Amino acid sequence: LDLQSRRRAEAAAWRQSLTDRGILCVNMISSPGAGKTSLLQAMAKHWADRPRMAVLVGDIATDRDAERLAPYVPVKQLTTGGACHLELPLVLAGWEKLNSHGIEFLIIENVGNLICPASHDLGEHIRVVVLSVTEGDDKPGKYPKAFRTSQACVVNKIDLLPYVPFSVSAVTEDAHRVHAGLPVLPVSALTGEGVSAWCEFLTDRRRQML
Amino acid sequence: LDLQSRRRAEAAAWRQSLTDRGILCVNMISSPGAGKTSLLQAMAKHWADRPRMAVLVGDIATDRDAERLAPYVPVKQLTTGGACHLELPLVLAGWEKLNSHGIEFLIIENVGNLICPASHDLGEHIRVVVLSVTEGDDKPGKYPKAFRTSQACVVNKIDLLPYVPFSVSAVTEDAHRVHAGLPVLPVSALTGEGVSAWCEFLTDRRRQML
Ligand SMILES: Nc1nc2c(ncn2[C@@H]2O[C@H](COP(=O)(O)OP(=O)(O)OP(=O)(O)O)[C@@H](O)[C@H]2O)c(=O)[nH]1
Ligand SMILES: Nc1nc2c(ncn2[C@@H]2O[C@H](COP(=O)(O)OP(=O)(O)OP(=O)(O)O)[C@@H](O)[C@H]2O)c(=O)[nH]1
Ligand SMILES: [Mg+2]
Ligand SMILES: [Mg+2]
Ligand SMILES: [Zn+2]
Ligand SMILES: [Zn+2]
Repeated sequence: LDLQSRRRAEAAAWRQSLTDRGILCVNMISSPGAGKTSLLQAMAKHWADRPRMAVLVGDIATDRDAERLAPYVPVKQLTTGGACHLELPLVLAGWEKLNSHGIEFLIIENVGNLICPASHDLGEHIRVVVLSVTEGDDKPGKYPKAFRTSQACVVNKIDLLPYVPFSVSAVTEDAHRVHAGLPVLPVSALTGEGVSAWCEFLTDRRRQML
Repeated sequence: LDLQSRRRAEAAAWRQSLTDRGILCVNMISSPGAGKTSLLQAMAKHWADRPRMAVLVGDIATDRDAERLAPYVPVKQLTTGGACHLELPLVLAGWEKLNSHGIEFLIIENVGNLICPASHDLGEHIRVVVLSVTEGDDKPGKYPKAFRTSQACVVNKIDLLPYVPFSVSAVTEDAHRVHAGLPVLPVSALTGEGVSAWCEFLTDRRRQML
């Protein structure tokens, strides 16, 4: 088997092992600064007591994101040193060091990049693309693979809607041209608006997986 | 010579030919939606009569950016079809089709990506990284190559400063940890604030090149 087929088989096996353990795996992709880490902080606060959530966060440099998350959830930093997207071997290495006892959700925060992460299966059950209202509502068509291969789109920073030329209906229409019926959930990681509905969505997806 | 050395030699030759023609070449890199295209629109309006500016804009899909710029400047869309950064051959192919008569500035808008474009010489005299205040002031250390290999940093969307947790001095400090003395220019492509100083900076750089 060539490398690509072997990787795909490994990812499928890893996904199944998580299913068997009752853990929903989410691969979160977005541009740099769309708010992935902030959203994870908001989710952790919303789920303060339970369900239990753990995070693997990827970056090309520093462990700033892991430091921001450590007060709230079990987290391990994955540092690529240059590669512009996470790949399965690095994720599995991080998973071994992570305190995953009793968790229901494993969230992988991918490297800030709206292109390359869309081409790499990390064993997730759900891929979510996070787009912030400050990036513009014409982005889905311009970065189609990220939207085509995701099962949900979170539109973040809706608190800034009064100050930016962005239409939630326009971006939803553009996303649906690329991926018909893709669920679009508006949130603000800053104010907390929409976070409860987003957590409900994931809880529901986990229930379906079990 | 291996491919990398040949590419570097080609880029150097192309840069020299632009110098001989009095054209300053700028390679603009940033995350998706940081405001490259909007800033180019603002620059074109500022330089309405002259100097003359032409643009090559790269994307993985669509020609939306070229359409937005066409009313203002000679422009050609470069579509990679998937590659997450521009490379010299595609730039040279676009250059041949571009109406470059009498221009003083060739601006290359790179693909929206804060990582991979930092590793590819497009023959530019000046590489500029555009970071928007909405992305966060901890990004320079997290995406160091983009800042280390640039000769200027434009901080865009300063009109949003009242509504986001962003400090211009903090991001300047973080950028200088990676690249001491990197010029940081705050602008708003939306309101026009700082655009004149940014254009002055480029005019000055061109004068130095001649
Ligand atoms: N106004 C506003 N700002 C937000 C919101 N969410 C995040 N931010 C800000 O956006 C910036 C980037 O947030 P991060 O959480 O670092 O984004 P990220 O996607 O994790 O960035 P990378 O990991 O580098 O790709 C920070 O300054 C946040 O405070 C929001 O809902 N509203
Ligand atoms: N508030 C505010 N919004 C801005 C500013 N500059 C750009 N925008 C908005 O930011 C969004 C993205 O702008 P673009 O010009 O498309 O960004 P870009 O870097 O060219 O995006 P890509 O080419 O896809 O990488 C759009 O909705 C713009 O209207 C600014 O100075 N202030
Ligand atoms: Mg982050
Ligand atoms: Mg653009
Ligand atoms: Zn890549
Ligand atoms: Zn790349």
